[in-house]
Amino acid sequence: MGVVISVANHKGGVGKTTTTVNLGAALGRLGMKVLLVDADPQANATRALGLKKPEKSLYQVLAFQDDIRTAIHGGDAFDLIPSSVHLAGFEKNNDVGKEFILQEAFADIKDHYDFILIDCPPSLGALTISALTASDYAVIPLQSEFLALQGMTDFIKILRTVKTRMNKELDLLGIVVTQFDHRKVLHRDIYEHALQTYGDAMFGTMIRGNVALAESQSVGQHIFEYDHTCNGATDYLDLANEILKRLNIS
Amino acid sequence: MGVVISVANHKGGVGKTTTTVNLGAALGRLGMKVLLVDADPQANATRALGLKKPEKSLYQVLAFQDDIRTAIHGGDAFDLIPSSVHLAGFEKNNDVGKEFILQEAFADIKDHYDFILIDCPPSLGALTISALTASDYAVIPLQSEFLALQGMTDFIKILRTVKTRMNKELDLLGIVVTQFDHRKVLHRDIYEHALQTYGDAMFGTMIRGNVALAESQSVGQHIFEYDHTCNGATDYLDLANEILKRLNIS
Ligand SMILES: Nc1ncnc2c1ncn2[C@@H]1O[C@H](COP(=O)(O)OP(=O)(O)OP(=O)(O)O)[C@@H](O)[C@H]1O
Ligand SMILES: Nc1ncnc2c1ncn2[C@@H]1O[C@H](COP(=O)(O)OP(=O)(O)OP(=O)(O)O)[C@@H](O)[C@H]1O
Ligand SMILES: [Mg+2]
Ligand SMILES: [Mg+2]
Repeated sequence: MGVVISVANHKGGVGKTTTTVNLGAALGRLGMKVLLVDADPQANATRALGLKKPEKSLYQVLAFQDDIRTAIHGGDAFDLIPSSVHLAGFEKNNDVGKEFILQEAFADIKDHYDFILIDCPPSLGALTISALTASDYAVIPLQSEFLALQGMTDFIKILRTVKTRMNKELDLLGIVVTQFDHRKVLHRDIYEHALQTYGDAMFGTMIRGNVALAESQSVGQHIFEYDHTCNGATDYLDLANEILKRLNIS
Repeated sequence: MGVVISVANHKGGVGKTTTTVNLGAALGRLGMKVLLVDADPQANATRALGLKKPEKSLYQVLAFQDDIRTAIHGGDAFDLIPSSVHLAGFEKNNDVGKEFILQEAFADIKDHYDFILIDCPPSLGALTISALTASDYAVIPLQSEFLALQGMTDFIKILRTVKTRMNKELDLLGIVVTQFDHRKVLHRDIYEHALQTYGDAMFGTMIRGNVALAESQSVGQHIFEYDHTCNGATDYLDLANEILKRLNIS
């Protein structure tokens, strides 16, 4: 039975897309069967993997309840359900219980994958709530800067509300610090602060700042295709291993 | 007659808040009377200036059409209309023509300021459209990375649509590269690409990566209070001067 994880944080630019794509690829390298779902209308995960305007996307699944299997694009390290710009319209969709549509759609495919990772947009709208409602866990990327830390309290409250009202299964799998630069006092201070506040919820693995992660996106590759020896590749492989350990999956 | 500028880009983490606060402070140092408006429900500009939970915010102005003057918090370099988490509810507001409410509210105060800068959230929802509808210009912060560059075409299309349908006055004042690190080949490549694509729309001023800009936010100060000699202060002062030149304001 596949584990569904939302990679989410309403603060912008904290590394949600970079984490979804490269954690997905790392889990693939460890032998897991992985599906990525791009739930951001900006389609950054779709673009980071070099896909242009895919015919079928998450939009048709949410708007018309098309069979989710028809939206899956097969790949080496992982399969992908791409996004499309039309997805922005889903926010205004008035269907009753629209936030449960994605959860229903996953029922057909959950057994075919070990992991389903959902890249969420930088907001708390219907797409993020749909992803959390369909998830077993949330992974929160945290940039080690003041504004990102400030938003965490609000975001964790939202997780609790979704768990209480929409999805009793939902738990926080962990918080992963991204774009970390140990030379910056600010980054070390914020990290200390986050450790004190969130304790065990923090992953031991930190994702260091590594320009190769940004470069790989401009050539449509995940980090293991672009440079499997760089810090970014090592860090995301460490994170994948730590997640398997937390879930007791060998 | 005050100039209203939206600092907007739906891509997350590109420096919208950092630009609104520090460009505002720079214009204040050049003798301009400035008002900042925090239109992001995450209230990052409000938090970056050390304001906790302000009683009156933009929410009351948009939701109940309260007198906008009652939401203004006075300051040294600039005044501020703070945000509040309730602002997220405005997205679901069904008032007819809700996107014009902010434009109406500004009519009372436009003459009291030389500049009104609006910090927009990382989305294309009702708050960003309201800000653009109320604005004379848009300034787009652009992180010199692939995913940020990819989103520009979509964003510029939105500007055109708002101009055609909602606000004929709206023009693009310029695109400013933020968090620039000249040592990174990726940053130089993306900058070249943006210059070729957007030509004169690009500001000559670039905002270099400067940790002082992030540090200043954690102590609730704008960059000129925190360290008026650092790169961040120099760059935002250059940007303010370049904007005055583009607008023929001496
Ligand atoms: N560890 C890292 N080292 C260097 N660059 C990184 C790292 N993680 C992310 N980036 C870069 O930072 C930028 C923001 O990351 P990303 O787009 O993944 O964040 P996001 O949270 O998905 O943003 P959004 O809120 O817009 O969805 C991207 O250009 C990405 O390449
Ligand atoms: N020139 C810069 N040098 C160093 N750090 C910067 C610079 N500009 C912004 N930052 C930092 O990068 C992070 C993202 O910037 P900011 O929050 O202003 O972006 P934003 O576009 O407003 O994000 P959001 O999409 O969440 O609203 C912040 O932690 C900020 O301190
Ligand atoms: Mg993203
Ligand atoms: Mg912001």
